[in-house]
Amino acid sequence: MGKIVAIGNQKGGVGKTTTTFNLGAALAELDQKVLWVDLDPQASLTIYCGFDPDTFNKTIYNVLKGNSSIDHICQPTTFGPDLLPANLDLAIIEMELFNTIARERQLACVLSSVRDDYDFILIDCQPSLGLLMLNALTVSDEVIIPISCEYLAMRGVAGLLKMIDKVKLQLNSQLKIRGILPTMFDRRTKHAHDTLEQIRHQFEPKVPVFNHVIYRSIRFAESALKGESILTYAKNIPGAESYRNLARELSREANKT
Amino acid sequence: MGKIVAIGNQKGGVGKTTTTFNLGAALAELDQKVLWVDLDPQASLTIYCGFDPDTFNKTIYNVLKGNSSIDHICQPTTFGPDLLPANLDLAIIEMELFNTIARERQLACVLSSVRDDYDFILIDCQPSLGLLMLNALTVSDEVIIPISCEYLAMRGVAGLLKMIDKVKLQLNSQLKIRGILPTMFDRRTKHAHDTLEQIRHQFEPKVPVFNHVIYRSIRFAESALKGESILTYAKNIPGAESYRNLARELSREANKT
Ligand SMILES: Nc1ncnc2c1ncn2[C@@H]1O[C@H](COP(=O)(O)OP(=O)(O)OP(=O)(O)O)[C@@H](O)[C@H]1O
Ligand SMILES: Nc1ncnc2c1ncn2[C@@H]1O[C@H](COP(=O)(O)OP(=O)(O)OP(=O)(O)O)[C@@H](O)[C@H]1O
Ligand SMILES: [Mg+2]
Ligand SMILES: [Mg+2]
Repeated sequence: MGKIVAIGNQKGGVGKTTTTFNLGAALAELDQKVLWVDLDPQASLTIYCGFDPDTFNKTIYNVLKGNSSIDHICQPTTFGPDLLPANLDLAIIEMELFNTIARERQLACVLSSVRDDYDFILIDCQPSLGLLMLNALTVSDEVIIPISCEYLAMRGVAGLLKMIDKVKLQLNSQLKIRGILPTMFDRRTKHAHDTLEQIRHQFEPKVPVFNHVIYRSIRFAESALKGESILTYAKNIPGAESYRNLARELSREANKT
Repeated sequence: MGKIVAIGNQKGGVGKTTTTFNLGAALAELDQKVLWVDLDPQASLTIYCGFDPDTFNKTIYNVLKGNSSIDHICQPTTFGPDLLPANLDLAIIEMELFNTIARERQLACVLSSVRDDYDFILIDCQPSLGLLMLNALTVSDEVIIPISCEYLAMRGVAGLLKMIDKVKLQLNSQLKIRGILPTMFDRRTKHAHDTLEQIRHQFEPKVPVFNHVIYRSIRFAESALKGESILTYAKNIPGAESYRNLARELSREANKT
């Protein structure tokens, strides 16, 4: 039974898509079968995989509406994981699902048919707390919360933590916060060191914070342009090593249960 | 009659809040009367101003719902501009406004009573294309679109441009794209130079791109932590100069009309 992990944070630009992509690629390197789900209408993950979102007739939007199946939209990628792509259509799903019965469980219904085909299902979430985020939290076993090591990002997490508590209470009692993942850590600045310390101080022990820290590097932006994972584009930089370590920790843990 | 400018981009972490804050502070330096509107449930702008969002009983959320007035929530700040603060309550406004008559015009109704008290009203938007963004575009004269000089950010703008076209057609024919503002430009990397060139190449002349570029500097994150504008915290860095130049351009133009 595949483990479903939502990668989310209402704060924008903290490395959600970059984490979903590189963690997925690193898990595939460990021979784990991975499915990527792009749940963001701006389709960053779909773009990162080298696809043009506008070329898809059917995406996760159509599957959520019930007029297409997962098999029909599932795309194999050159990185190992399969992808359920998104495009701009997804921006209107929140208004359209509004009056649907069990509107928070639409993604759960959809993913239940493929859950056993994968070891991991990683969901890239958009930077907001709407119905799509609720759907992701309702279907997930775990949540990883990337936070960039800067002041405003640290302050922006409160909303998500409140939503997670509500979802655990009323929609998905299994949901667990797997951890806060510090990203864009610039070793050269005092601000990053202070913020990282503050993140550990403010959130632990109630919310775990990973020991793995993703270092800031321009290679990440470059690798997205190149359409490569950091694991091949700049395999020896500290950030690549951190994603591999994160993948090892998750797959070791999953294989225990 | 004050000019209303929305600062928005569905892509997260591109410098929307930082631009709203520092542009507002720079306009205040030029003796312009400015109102900041925080339209993001994560309340980054409210936090940047030094407030704790949880301490407010009433925010822009209550004004949009009609159970409070602007005068009641308006906060003077030490930077010059007044602020209409936000907090997490705002996250549910989209579902609550869903069945309201003229749901896209609620912000327009609210701001019409104070429009003549200010020279500029700057709206900090959240990173998504929901009903709040629609409200911001429906009430605005102009839109400034910050884009960080990195690949994924450049690709994430398509959704907003489509929404702007629809709003111009059906809700607000005066709406104009004031310009794309390149942010987080790291002069040391080839990636930033290439992306900036690509931004100008892809968007101009249909969509104007400001000549002012905001350079990447850790001083921005530090100034947010300190609760200071970049104009006082690091007044001589190129990024501070760029925000001053941008303010000069906007106020010169506004005083012409
Ligand atoms: N460790 C890192 N060091 C430097 N740059 C990074 C790092 N991780 C991601 N980036 C870059 O930062 C930008 C934001 O990352 P990304 O798009 O993954 O964030 P996000 O949280 O998914 O954004 P959104 O909120 O829009 O979904 C991208 O240009 C990406 O290439
Ligand atoms: N020119 C710059 N150079 C370096 N860092 C910057 C710059 N402008 C903003 N930042 C920092 O980058 C981060 C993102 O900026 P900001 O929060 O303003 O973006 P945003 O688009 O408002 O994000 P969101 O999508 O979450 O609303 C913040 O930590 C901020 O301090
Ligand atoms: Mg993303
Ligand atoms: Mg913001």
